Amino acid sequence: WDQRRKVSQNLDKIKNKIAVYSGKGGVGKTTIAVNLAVLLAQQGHKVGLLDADIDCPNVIRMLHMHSGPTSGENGQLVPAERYGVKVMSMGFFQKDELEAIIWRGPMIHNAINQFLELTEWGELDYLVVDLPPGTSDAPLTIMQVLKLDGFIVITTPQDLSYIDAVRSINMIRKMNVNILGVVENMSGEIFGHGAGETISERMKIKFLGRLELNKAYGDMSAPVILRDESIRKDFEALL
Amino acid sequence: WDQRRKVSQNLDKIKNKIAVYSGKGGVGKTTIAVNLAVLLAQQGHKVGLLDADIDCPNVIRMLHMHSGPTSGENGQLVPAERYGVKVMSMGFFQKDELEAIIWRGPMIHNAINQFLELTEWGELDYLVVDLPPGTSDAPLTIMQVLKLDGFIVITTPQDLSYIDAVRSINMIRKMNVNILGVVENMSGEIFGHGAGETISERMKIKFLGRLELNKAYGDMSAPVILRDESIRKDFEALL
Ligand SMILES: Nc1ncnc2c1ncn2[C@@H]1O[C@H](COP(=O)(O)OP(=O)(O)O)[C@@H](O)[C@H]1O
Ligand SMILES: Nc1ncnc2c1ncn2[C@@H]1O[C@H](COP(=O)(O)OP(=O)(O)O)[C@@H](O)[C@H]1O
Repeated sequence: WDQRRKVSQNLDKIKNKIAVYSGKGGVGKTTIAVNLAVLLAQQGHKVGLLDADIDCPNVIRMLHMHSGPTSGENGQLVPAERYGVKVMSMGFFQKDELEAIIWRGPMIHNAINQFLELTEWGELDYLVVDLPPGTSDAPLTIMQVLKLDGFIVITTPQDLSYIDAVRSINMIRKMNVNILGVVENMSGEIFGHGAGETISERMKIKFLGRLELNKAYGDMSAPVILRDESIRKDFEALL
Repeated sequence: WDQRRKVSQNLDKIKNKIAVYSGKGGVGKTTIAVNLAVLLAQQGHKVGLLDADIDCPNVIRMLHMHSGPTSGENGQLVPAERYGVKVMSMGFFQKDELEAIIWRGPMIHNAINQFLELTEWGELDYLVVDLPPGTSDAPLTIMQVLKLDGFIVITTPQDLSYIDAVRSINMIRKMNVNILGVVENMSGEIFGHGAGETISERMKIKFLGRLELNKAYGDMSAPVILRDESIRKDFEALL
């Protein structure tokens, strides 16, 4: 309990803590978390981005970050900034990016707590949190330690993703969290349309909108909303 | 140790145990495991398919299986058959498919062991195992309990997938397993080409081939190799 108190004291200068979450990987969760954070910063808000996806900490690579946090007073970690967003990731602490960190239950607890206690975010309007996918130890631990204000659930259009998303929504509902809505990503010819709206109807959550499957996402030189005006408008429509 | 002995006695009538694995979800791992198993059965082999992806047990849905295992002598479970493949999945034991099972470390061990001890596969030429993705408790536990003969790693063509695949290959290499090769899935215009070959060169593993991004996969009425001749040829080329 003492740890929780310390963590919540450290985070009480943050107005909104928004989690981006999905029932399984590969649906575009990290891409959406990164571009939402950059968009909010572009709109003049004070924004932080926490990469809590400990199995695949891909935020640093998506943002081409070459420097990590610096140390502040009393051992605190001051996050590095990129595109006006303060970024913190487990990936900064991995010696070799190509080595997998094998997380076992209790280790997750300690790593997350330390990470949350020591990071000096300062005053923020939004902290966007990229959660690990699925229903294992990692996302649950983070949800319990961080009192998140709202969840955005990401799905792809296919039938199978619908099942994964519903399973994970049923899980997070048990933790009394506020689900802001569902985003359907990769809509179009190949994967179809529809899972987003079906989830919204059946689970009684808001349909925030859809993002088309588009080659432009593959260019990693900069966040896609800074390179493509029409995709930027799609992201603005989600907010 | 006693449990391991029991499990290995139960599985010693199986000639080849092949795992299909990926560094993260959403790359087509389950789709490839299901279609490979059906193809091997079509070629006249005796085949089993074990859905060990406990977070997202999607095999049953992909194969439209309405009936599960039956009970045999001394409490054994006799797997149901579909397209000539004997299928066993954690999903058969979930009361409600839309509820997430929250797996914590020690539970995984017990569930997997029971599953492997009790299933009566009979004589098989191949057992295809759909592993959970990533580097958490679940894939590790299964690898330790099942002595797998070979691993097929699945990646998508994007740069980010390359990192996830390399991380997971470095991990499974520590367990002294035999990696048969890497398959690049969803190649084409949108996601590009190349991660498969790059992984093959850098990690010195065989490049088994690539599967194109294709709308035909979205039709869940039957495994795609039974509906599309050219995709079936792509799968035959992998073997
Ligand atoms: N709408 C989209 N169209 C095309 N590619 C996309 C789209 N959204 C994401 N991607 C690509 O898909 C891959 C997986 O995205 P990622 O954000 O890593 O997924 P997750 O975090 O859910 O595992 C990335 O290479 C990304 O560039
Ligand atoms: N080559 C492909 N082209 C188009 N869709 C694909 C392809 N491979 C898989 N899919 C689709 O992608 C989705 C995810 O596949 P799945 O096998 O569940 O991935 P994983 O097991 O890696 O999470 C499924 O809806 C499947 O139909």
